[in-house]
Amino acid sequence: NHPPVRGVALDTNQAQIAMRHVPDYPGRAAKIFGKLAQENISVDMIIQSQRSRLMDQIPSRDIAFTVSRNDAELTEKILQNLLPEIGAQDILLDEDIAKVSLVGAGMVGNPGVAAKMFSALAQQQINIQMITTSEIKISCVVAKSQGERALQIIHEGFDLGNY
Amino acid sequence: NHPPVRGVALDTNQAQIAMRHVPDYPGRAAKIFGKLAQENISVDMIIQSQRSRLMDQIPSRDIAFTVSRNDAELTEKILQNLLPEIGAQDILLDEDIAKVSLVGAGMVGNPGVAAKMFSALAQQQINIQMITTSEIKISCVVAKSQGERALQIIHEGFDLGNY
Ligand SMILES: C[C@@H](O)[C@H](N)C(=O)O
Ligand SMILES: C[C@@H](O)[C@H](N)C(=O)O
Repeated sequence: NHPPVRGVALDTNQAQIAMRHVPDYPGRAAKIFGKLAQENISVDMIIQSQRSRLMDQIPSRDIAFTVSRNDAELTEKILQNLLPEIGAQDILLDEDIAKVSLVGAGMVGNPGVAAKMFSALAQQQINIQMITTSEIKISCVVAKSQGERALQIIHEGFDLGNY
Repeated sequence: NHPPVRGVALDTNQAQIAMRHVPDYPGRAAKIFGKLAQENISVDMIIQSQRSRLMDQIPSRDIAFTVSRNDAELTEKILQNLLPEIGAQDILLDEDIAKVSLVGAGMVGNPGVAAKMFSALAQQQINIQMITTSEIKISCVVAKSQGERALQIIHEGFDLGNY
């Protein structure tokens, strides 16, 4: 069995926002999240990954993050206003999401825990959209309609209780 | 002050690997991390973000993750062998990184904690490469040579002890 894994949680109260092609220079992330903090918007997952290039040779990155559904519209508005100053390409809002998380301890040192979670989802043809990990939580964003099924099959796959 | 924030940690023993343009269909993530687990490779951060499109209309995503430096070469080899089966574009290895993390509790519900960390780095012209967050940890990947300075300025910015 998997001693480090203790439970699985489903959160269907989040919306995902991405600011695409943020010029990859110091200060942009600070400006974006500083503005959101000013408006008292709590951010859950922040995901910034690989660099990509714009047509005019400016290195850039996409910054994606989640907020509660109630804050989605305001967040999108704030980011739209910030777009010219940041120099990013556009804002994408996706409310059709659910976040399913494996909860435990010391999961990082355990090869195979993440793979097992991803396999359980794959076997049900559930596409994994976003992934973040920490020692205590592995979170996958899936389509909202697949949230409940994702919860159930991870539950079964790891023989777990709910969180 | 910031009661949810307790310390800052620097990890200079990681390397970053990305598999770019992984076709965005169920089972790819499971295959990649299943293979790494089989080889007993421990993965720390896994970051999968926004969808992008290939020239031939196949939706894809970049999957980036970190492993210990000792595992970097083997990981790259494994992924290179997996490339045709996955159908991804290429593998990028970046060993010139340091991971600096703000450690605390309940940080998610605290707008401004992440923004403050990003600002501290921005003020020193330290570019933030990758970002992941959880309730207990906000991690930024920066260039390896900037790791120590990043640790120090976050330390000062939050008036903290080390982890
Ligand atoms: C893209 C954005 O994160 C930028 N690298 C910054 O440091 O603010
Ligand atoms: C890209 C990859 O994560 C894919 N979406 C999967 O579910 O495996």
